[in-house]
Amino acid sequence: NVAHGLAWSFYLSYLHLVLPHLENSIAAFRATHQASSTWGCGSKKLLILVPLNANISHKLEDEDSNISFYDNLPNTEIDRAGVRGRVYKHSVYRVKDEQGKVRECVCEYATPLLTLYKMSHESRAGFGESERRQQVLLFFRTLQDILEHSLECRNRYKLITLNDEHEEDPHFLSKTILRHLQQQE
Amino acid sequence: NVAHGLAWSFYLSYLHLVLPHLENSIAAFRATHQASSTWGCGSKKLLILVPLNANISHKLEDEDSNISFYDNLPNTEIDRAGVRGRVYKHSVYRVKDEQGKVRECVCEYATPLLTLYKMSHESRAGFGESERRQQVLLFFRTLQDILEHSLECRNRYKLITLNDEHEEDPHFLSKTILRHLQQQE
Ligand SMILES: Nc1nc(=O)c2ncn([C@@H]3O[C@@H]4COP(=O)(O)O[C@H]5[C@@H](O)[C@H](n6cnc7c(N)ncnc76)O[C@@H]5COP(=O)(O)O[C@@H]3[C@@H]4O)c2[nH]1
Repeated sequence: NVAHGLAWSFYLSYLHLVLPHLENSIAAFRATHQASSTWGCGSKKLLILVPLNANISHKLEDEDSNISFYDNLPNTEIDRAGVRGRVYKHSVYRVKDEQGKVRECVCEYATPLLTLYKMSHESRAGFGESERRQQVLLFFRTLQDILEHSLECRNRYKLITLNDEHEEDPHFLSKTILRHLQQQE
Repeated sequence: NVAHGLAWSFYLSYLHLVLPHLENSIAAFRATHQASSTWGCGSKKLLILVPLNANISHKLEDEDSNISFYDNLPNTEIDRAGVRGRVYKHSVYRVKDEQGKVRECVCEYATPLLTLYKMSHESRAGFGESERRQQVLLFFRTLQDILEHSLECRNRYKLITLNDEHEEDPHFLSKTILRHLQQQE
């Protein structure tokens, strides 16, 4: 099952590596961005977006004009499988609510969904658009289960599913993110 | 099948993105390393190492003292799934033959094998050490098949399997790489 392997890969070769460094990266970022940052006591978690239709944007502001890219966290460099100093980084976004109040957060899509999306359009890959949603749900449930049992990742992430029924709302993404940020307080 | 999905992921979300840029990266590298580079008319391909036991080193020189890290190719930065300017890079290694002659090449392990290795040690992941070799072979065959049908990747890579029967030879890796480099001439 493709989604099962992609969820384990996402955990073992990415989240397991990067989440333990996240709090320090955010602290270093806030120290160098004091003049412009409105982070306050904001979230120290990585918000991982899981759109159920696997339709992923490369820039969050393309999805919702209430979201803007702020800056990247400092890079983490790790020697991996022969690549010297492979770079792992996360992007910080500013998300505005309907009153114009801005909150900052570290946010990205679950990258393996790009693979699921593209595989569903490659005839040689062996599954089509109708199975894709099932695979996305399997990816989400498997990842959720792995992360709940992971001591290194506990409290360092939030999985946010995005249901495509709301796609006509141009501010669906920002509202969803803000709702999850507020839940943490 | 885990290996099938990891091979597609490796192609769709990595090789398909980076191999078309490789020749330009190598040209830029040779321009800035003229004083020290012995590349000559060396390989313009990415050498992808596939150890059949999935046992991967993070630094090739740890495997064989006839190999040393030279430098990294210039970075490629691509906006991916909400991560702004995600960095893709490859490492250049110097490989010495038994007469001391040195050749340079761009070389790395097939990173998804790290996931296969780790999954085989996680009871929740659902496969053990005995199935791992089968999964590595499936990964190799699937990847080979995908790459042979890929116009963007044609002639830009070489898949090198490493059989663990030769592990007692301290220069097995350098000899294998050199043999593949010589085959290209
Ligand atoms: N958001 C995000 N930022 C990252 O830096 C990152 N690095 C990995 N991942 C995701 O974690 C999982 C495990 O990664 P792995 O390295 O084993 O496989 C990777 C790896 O074998 C190869 N690859 C991708 N980027 C690189 C890279 N920069 N250098 C070498 N190999 C790479 O192609 C596979 C698929 O990559 P993605 O489909 O982008 O998502 C990966 C994957 O789902 C990332 N996700």
